[in-house]
Amino acid sequence: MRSIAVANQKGGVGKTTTSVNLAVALARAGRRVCLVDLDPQAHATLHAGVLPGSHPLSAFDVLVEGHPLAAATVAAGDNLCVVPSHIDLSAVEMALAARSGRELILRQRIEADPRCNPTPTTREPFDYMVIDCPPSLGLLSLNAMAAVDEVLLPLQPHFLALHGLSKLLETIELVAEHVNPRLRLLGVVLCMYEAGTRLASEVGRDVQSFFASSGAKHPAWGSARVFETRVRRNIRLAEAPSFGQSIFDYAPESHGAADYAALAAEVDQAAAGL
Amino acid sequence: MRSIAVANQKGGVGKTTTSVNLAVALARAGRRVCLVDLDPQAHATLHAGVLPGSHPLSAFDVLVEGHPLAAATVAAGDNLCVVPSHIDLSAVEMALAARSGRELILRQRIEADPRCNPTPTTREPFDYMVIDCPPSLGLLSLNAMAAVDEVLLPLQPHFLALHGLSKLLETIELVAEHVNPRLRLLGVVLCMYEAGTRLASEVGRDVQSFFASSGAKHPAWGSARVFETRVRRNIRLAEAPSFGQSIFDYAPESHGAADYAALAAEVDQAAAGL
Ligand SMILES: Nc1ncnc2c1ncn2[C@@H]1O[C@H](COP(=O)(O)OP(=O)(O)OP(=O)(O)O)[C@@H](O)[C@H]1O
Ligand SMILES: Nc1ncnc2c1ncn2[C@@H]1O[C@H](COP(=O)(O)OP(=O)(O)OP(=O)(O)O)[C@@H](O)[C@H]1O
Ligand SMILES: [Mg+2]
Ligand SMILES: [Mg+2]
Repeated sequence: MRSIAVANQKGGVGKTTTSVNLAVALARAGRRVCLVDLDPQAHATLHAGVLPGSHPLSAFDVLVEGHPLAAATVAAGDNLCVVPSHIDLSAVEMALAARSGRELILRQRIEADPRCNPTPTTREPFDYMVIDCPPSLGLLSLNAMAAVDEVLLPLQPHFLALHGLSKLLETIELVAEHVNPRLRLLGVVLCMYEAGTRLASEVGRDVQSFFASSGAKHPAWGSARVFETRVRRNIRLAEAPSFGQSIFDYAPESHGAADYAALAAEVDQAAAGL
Repeated sequence: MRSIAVANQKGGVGKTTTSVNLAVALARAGRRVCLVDLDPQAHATLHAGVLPGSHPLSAFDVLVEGHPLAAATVAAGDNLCVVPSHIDLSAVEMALAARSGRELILRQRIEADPRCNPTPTTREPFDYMVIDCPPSLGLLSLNAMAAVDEVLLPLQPHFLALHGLSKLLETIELVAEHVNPRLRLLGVVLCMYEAGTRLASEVGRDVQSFFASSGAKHPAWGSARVFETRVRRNIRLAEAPSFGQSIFDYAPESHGAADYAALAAEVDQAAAGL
């Protein structure tokens, strides 16, 4: 199973929109996908059409109450399962403050889950896990990065969004060195791209040259790519969540659907380090 | 002194852009303003032209190390001071986890500051304090709400941004009931407004009717308004931070400058409850 955390501490850059539409695009391509919502806002849960609070267990119960992942997993469409969020996740820093190894809990649950770590007899093993992260680098995002092999970084091509990039790369390095040696930055995807604005093309160029440059690079992100696909700004992407639908169900002919299908194809063909 | 926390746990809705441009607009109108950056990303600090880490003390030192507010305050232009952020703020939840009354620390620092609580002989007392909050409802935003009289809520007219409104109102109620009885929601300002999209006018209408309706309202937000001024989406607003300038210095003829000048006039004329 490939596991991908969709992370960026900068708020409103397209993490949730990317997590849900990528997960659904991979599921439509025949991959079995588990979407985990680690943001207390529960926006990925909503966007995927699962009513927050409508199932007895959530990601909170998996992290804090010791329930297995499978117990909180909800079917949300063909080839797609969701581990819903819950508002209680916002208290997870305090709830786990005194627990040693608190950043490794999600990894342990995933390692213990038969569909994530299949044996030859496992029915319907997962091909992908996609984890939506909140806009911070706290315990929830740390749990995600400790548990996965790859990080996908949605980036709005704006100055403030670019500013936080070095902090995120530093965090990926620290997690790779101390907690999860497998962790790699898979790549950066430019979201809400407004072609024709100088800002988008300048920031886009800055990011490309940063990763292409020959300066000192850390193995955890040194071979990361900037995806060819740029997700263009498209109001349909902002409308779809209110119907609990992915862009493919809501507006299949839109730019948004085309862009996320193209991104999924790139992600599916890539594997960290290739 | 009027004190305003600019808060919304949803990421990327315009909190920092509103904090900085509102603070500068009020300063240009002759008000003495103190802008406090409580977001570890330090984007308000950057946007206001102060290099994070270039001053010996920051908001972290005020909250955790016991320094007085005045010691961390930096002059940033006519009538404008900034209390800069620092990346260490991201560890404040852990640093203060065991300290009782940890949500009241900022309030105590403000109450002890002569320019915030002037006597007749105080030189250059502050007329306004504007606090930029991070995209969460954790200890930093709690400190801000415990310390101020008013909350300003920037809202992007999108479904996911609207979804979190009830959680924010609930938090304001709880703070007003248990920590700060003076706290009131001053109002909601629609940001990144894309006139002509159905989504913007629908969400705009939803928010207006929510506050105008005669249903049960809590005194902490019952008389909140939706500001007449809508801050239109305008790429100049996203360019200005890379120059460390407000919109008034960077693009004084832009829609962004007109909208934030109009918002400042509305804020200045309003007082919570009027
Ligand atoms: N390409 C796009 N075009 C137009 N709107 C978009 C696009 N991508 C996302 N949006 C909208 O922009 C807003 C921010 O996106 P989203 O919520 O996915 O970001 P996020 O990084 O998950 O935010 P947070 O930091 O709060 O978790 C949402 O209202 C979403 O519907
Ligand atoms: N009216 C606008 N038009 C165009 N771009 C805008 C506008 N307001 C803000 N922006 C840009 O949108 C992005 C998000 O805005 P901003 O950073 O102010 O939001 P925020 O709520 O402070 O985000 P965070 O949750 O990360 O603190 C920034 O890149 C900013 O420059
Ligand atoms: Mg999100
Ligand atoms: Mg901000």
